[in-house]
Amino acid sequence: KKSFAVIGVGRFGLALIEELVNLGADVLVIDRNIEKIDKVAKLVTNAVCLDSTDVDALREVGIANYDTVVVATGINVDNSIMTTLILKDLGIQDVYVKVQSEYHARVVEKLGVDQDHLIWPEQSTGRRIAKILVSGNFLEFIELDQQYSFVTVTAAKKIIGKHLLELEIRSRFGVNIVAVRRNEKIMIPSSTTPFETNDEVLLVGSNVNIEKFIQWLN
Amino acid sequence: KKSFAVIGVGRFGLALIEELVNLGADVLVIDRNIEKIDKVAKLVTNAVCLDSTDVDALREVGIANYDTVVVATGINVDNSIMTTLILKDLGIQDVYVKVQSEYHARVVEKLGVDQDHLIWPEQSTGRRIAKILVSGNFLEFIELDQQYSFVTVTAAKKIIGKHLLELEIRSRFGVNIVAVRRNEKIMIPSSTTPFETNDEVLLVGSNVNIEKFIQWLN
Ligand SMILES: Nc1ncnc2c1ncn2[C@@H]1O[C@H](COP(=O)(O)OP(=O)(O)OP(=O)(O)O)[C@@H](O)[C@H]1O
Ligand SMILES: Nc1ncnc2c1ncn2[C@@H]1O[C@H](COP(=O)(O)OP(=O)(O)OP(=O)(O)O)[C@@H](O)[C@H]1O
Repeated sequence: KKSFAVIGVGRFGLALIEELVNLGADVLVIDRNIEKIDKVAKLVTNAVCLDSTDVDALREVGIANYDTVVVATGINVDNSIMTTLILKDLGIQDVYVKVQSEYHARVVEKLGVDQDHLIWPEQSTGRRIAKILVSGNFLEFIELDQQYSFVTVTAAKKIIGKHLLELEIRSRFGVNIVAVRRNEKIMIPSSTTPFETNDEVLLVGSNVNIEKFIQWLN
Repeated sequence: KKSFAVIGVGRFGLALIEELVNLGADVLVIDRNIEKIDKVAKLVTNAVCLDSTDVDALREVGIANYDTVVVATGINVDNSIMTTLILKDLGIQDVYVKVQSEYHARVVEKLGVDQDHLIWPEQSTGRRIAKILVSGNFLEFIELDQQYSFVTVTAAKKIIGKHLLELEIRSRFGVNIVAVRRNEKIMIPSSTTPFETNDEVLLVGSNVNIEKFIQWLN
């Protein structure tokens, strides 16, 4: 069973915490505001009211025992930076940080947090909504990791009546058509099954390649 | 070619605008801050400095001609609510609104914006990051439906050194190899990429076919 510590119960932090709990993970929550702790106390394994810039308090709560720590404190960038520094000093490998700005991100990277451990809720949602709006009928968008995603698009004229072998989508775009939902039923298209109107096509690929494919499709 | 209007060049708005442009869409950008307009002027079809709570200015810029309008102004909730009201009065069907809070969302819904047109960057990113963190072992949480599943198997002798084209897995077993995790990195195998020892292979198919494939593999 995976164990996570989340520092900061803002809108991002709260959603992260609730979903981790739904997925069966063990969660320690830290926030310096007691009302936030009260809000999540019933849901989680452990919820502690403390200031994450207080290294002794963090040590005391055993933060170094956690596989992954997410720094989800917000507007006060100094808080976030100092907390990150402390976590790295305590030897925690897997630290994710929600960042506010380029400056915030660059400092945190210098402290040893990889680029793919930076979280940009506004920017990543902006990109994601753009894909939803252009591809017309967005049914699912699941990230495999920060660079690869699952996307569902509605079959457009360009592919209706054609099949995978003639479209050569994998070699042309580097995206993989995983499954098709047709009339509410899911099927794995063979390479010679032609696409039909209203088919919902589930595909996976890097975000860049998905972009190119969606552009071509529309 | 799809046409969009985006009101507000915050972090979300800017990422949305840039991605829409990458996907080949026509974009009108509105912001009352001239520096924001200068920031995007070169990228987009049209960028106008005006206050979106000024109905005459909005009418004048022809906002009613746009398929979709996204209200991406932020912290000032009243601004966002008033802008939404104006857009609905001007008869715009497809309005998306980035919301700050439950209160903000409820008011905007009463103005005729559907629940699925509300955008919650922090909350939706929190949920998504939770899935990425927990599925660190490759997406066991994805359910396609009751009969199809995603499964991860470790590459066995039967496929190591061979690639998809020669193995013909899709036509022989009806399962689809979606992605491969190799040394912690995710990749979409081309039909001529040979599998390697320790590859984690993510596949999808009906439970029956997955069973047959796993049996054959081992
Ligand atoms: N040093 C700290 N120690 C513990 N908790 C902190 C600290 N600094 C901030 N927090 C907590 O982090 C939470 C989120 O902070 P804040 O609301 O500033 O972020 P935000 O970026 O607006 O969040 P979101 O965008 O996710 O809604 C708050 O509940 C706050 O109490
Ligand atoms: N009434 C308005 N008319 C036009 N532009 C506006 C109006 N109100 C706000 N804006 C613009 O919207 C942009 C985003 O606003 P703000 O920075 O408050 O949002 P935010 O929620 O912090 O954004 P994000 O979270 O996406 O970074 C700003 O560039 C601002 O100038």
